Amino acid sequence: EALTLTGISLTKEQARVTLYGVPDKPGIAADMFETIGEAKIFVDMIVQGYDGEDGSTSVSFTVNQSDLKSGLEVAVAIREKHGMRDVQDGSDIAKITVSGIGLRSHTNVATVLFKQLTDLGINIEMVGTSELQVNVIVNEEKSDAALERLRQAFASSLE
Amino acid sequence: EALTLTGISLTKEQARVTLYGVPDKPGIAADMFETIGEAKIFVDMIVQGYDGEDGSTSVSFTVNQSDLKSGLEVAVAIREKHGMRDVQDGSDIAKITVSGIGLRSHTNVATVLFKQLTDLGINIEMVGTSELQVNVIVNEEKSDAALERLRQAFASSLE
Ligand SMILES: C[C@@H](O)[C@H](N)C(=O)O
Ligand SMILES: C[C@@H](O)[C@H](N)C(=O)O
Repeated sequence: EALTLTGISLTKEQARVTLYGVPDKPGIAADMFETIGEAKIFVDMIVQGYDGEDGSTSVSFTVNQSDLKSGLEVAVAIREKHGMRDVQDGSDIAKITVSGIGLRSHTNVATVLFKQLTDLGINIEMVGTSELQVNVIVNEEKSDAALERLRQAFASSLE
Repeated sequence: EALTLTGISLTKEQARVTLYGVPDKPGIAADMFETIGEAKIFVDMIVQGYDGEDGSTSVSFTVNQSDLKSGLEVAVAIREKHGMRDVQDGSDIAKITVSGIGLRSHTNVATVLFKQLTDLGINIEMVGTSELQVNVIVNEEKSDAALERLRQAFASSLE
């Protein structure tokens, strides 16, 4: 079945917060994001991988840059409550999203996206992919150029 | 705008591979996933967060359990080629997916999902969320019960 992409988009002025040493036991993620929601902070991407440590992991989330200050305040409160190791953050980042259908059987979409970014010398900072979307976080600086290039690279698959 | 969910699904018999000490510079992700694709391994989720280390990070991907053996072989080859620190894996995991529209403005979807899993004593192992989907990886064991519970919890929002 031919690859069908429904869109490629760029969301600039993003920021991220990462918590380290997050206790890896039930209830922590629920509490973290309930607290973040109560602070009226809209979270876009949430990414949690495997840290390779027993009993703890790290969790990153992205927000609009205008919410970074409150996002950090909430993260620090969460860290204190649960005894997490550290909070780090980053700004001047952008999210690039390639949307489509059935991306699991077209796993080269991610590879093509990664290659295009690499060819522009862009470092891939964060990745979250699913059946419907490939999302990457990059520095804002070359992100407009990246969007242009990706629209050309994927032109034949875009509806 | 009211929350609209288009589906909740469960994909069992999944496995994951995580590479640690991945050089955090352009070209690595592209090379990794081109190599994995050439081995005819279909990757479902890719997750890369921020490791908090300078110059390196970790990358996880999920595959069908039947592809874990080849996924590991490829990962070990990638580790050797780029001098990465470690490869770890896990199996008997399942992916729970909540699909909808505009999830960025309904960030409580993730929170509700996390809470429902917590109430069943289920540990959340991996997370990747986007505007269209919340994906979590859990142990397979209680995943059917989780699916049932989530369909009830989200009944009023499911189309
Ligand atoms: C780290 C966090 O996701 C934890 N495993 C939980 O289930 O809440
Ligand atoms: C780790 C990997 O994503 C790397 N930053 C790259 O751009 O390829």
